[in-house]
Amino acid sequence: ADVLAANARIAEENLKLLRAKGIASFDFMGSIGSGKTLLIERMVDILKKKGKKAAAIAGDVAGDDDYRRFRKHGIPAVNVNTGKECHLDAHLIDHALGDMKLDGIDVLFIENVGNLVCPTDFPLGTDKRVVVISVTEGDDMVRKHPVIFSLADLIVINKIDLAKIIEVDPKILVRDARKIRPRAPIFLTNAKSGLGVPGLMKAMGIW
Amino acid sequence: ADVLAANARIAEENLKLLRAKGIASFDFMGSIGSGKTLLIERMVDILKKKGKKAAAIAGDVAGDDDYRRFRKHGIPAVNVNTGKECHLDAHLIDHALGDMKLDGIDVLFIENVGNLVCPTDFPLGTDKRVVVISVTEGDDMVRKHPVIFSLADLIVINKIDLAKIIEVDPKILVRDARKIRPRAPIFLTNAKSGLGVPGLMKAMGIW
Ligand SMILES: Nc1nc2c(ncn2[C@@H]2O[C@H](COP(=O)(O)OP(=O)(O)OP(=O)(O)O)[C@@H](O)[C@H]2O)c(=O)[nH]1
Ligand SMILES: Nc1nc2c(ncn2[C@@H]2O[C@H](COP(=O)(O)OP(=O)(O)OP(=O)(O)O)[C@@H](O)[C@H]2O)c(=O)[nH]1
Ligand SMILES: [Mg+2]
Ligand SMILES: [Mg+2]
Repeated sequence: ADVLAANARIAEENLKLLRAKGIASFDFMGSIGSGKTLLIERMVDILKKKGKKAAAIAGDVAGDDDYRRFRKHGIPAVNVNTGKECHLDAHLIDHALGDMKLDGIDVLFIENVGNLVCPTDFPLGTDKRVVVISVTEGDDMVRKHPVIFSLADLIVINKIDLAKIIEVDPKILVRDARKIRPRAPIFLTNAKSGLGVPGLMKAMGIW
Repeated sequence: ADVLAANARIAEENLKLLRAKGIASFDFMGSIGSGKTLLIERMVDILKKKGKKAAAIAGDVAGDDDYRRFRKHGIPAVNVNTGKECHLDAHLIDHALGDMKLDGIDVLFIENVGNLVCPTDFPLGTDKRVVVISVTEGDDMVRKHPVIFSLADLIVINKIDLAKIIEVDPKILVRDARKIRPRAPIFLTNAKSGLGVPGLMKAMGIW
């Protein structure tokens, strides 16, 4: 319980810092391989065309795959490896922010470790928390993980181009998400083609 | 550290009990939605045709979806909800075994919570640990989660029917798995059609 209280305090500080710098910030959570990185890459490209500057923090258990993908877009990025932990926490973000030049940044994307359970207890201090799942994981993903969806500000159901071939009806996922979190807008996206991304960005306030 | 030592002791007891009853037991770990349940369902059907009796323990954070799928095959099953924890542990399995009639059972499948990080520290006391991922999660899944693959007895790359459409080359996943765990056999499967399942069952010693 102390760990969670300490995390909440540090998250407050992170949010104050980001808001003071005028940075819109987002915590992208979701299942392993659901398309978090690709969605962020799409948004980064769109923001660049609009003359806005993005930055990213890539959270992963091991390796720097996602970090390198972000760097290819020419944006400032920091890699955070969590080792045995399956979630980022506010303390790690506090450190990562210390390593970044935040001046002139408009939008900060934080990609959390792929996991639909552990990140729930550890808010990072961002404006909004986005939960991303994909149809290829099956039609029971939402109802099996009620807690993370109950605290989502935005819900994304990605890889809808594969819904027919995997025989999963996205309406089932939407129905379950509405039940758990009626107030969060739900977006159907194809991160490969970019379909649905502008609508999501509008709801995030970064379009 | 005490928690892990206690878990290891109880796992020993579970294994002794299962071996005394002549039950071959398997811990199915892997990413969320990778196809663990469908693979087990396929195996249960094949075992039934061979006159062998299977049983299952379904581990999930919440809900009883997987448990109900196992029950549809007419096999004894127990549902275990882990709540905030993203892994099963030997203690929960000890309890679940207590709730099952084990006499006459040939094979026990334990489906762990979908997660490529947390289950690594908690062996359950089964004969073998099987790690299942699917191509739809991307070609970086193995190298991003070295620890769980380093302790796998068998590695399964599922949904290979979708490899072309998701543009993921299964050879990359196989290469990464060989690097981390050269001794574990690797299987490419399509749990929907059953392709690759007999080979996997042979390596599990239940064919
Ligand atoms: N067809 C299709 N493929 C997608 C889509 N989104 C992502 N992918 C593919 O799915 C795989 C995983 O995408 P990533 O962006 O790496 O997913 P992630 O959630 O960041 O993965 P982790 O960080 O490892 O948890 C990659 O092979 C992507 O090309 C989509 O909407 N449609
Ligand atoms: N095309 C295809 N679909 C598959 C395959 N294996 C599983 N699926 C589908 O993928 C989805 C998830 O399968 P499950 O068996 O529920 O996966 P799981 O790993 O048990 O999921 P959790 O228990 O929720 O972690 C379902 O919609 C399945 O029909 C496969 O080999 N090919
Ligand atoms: Mg990623
Ligand atoms: Mg399952």
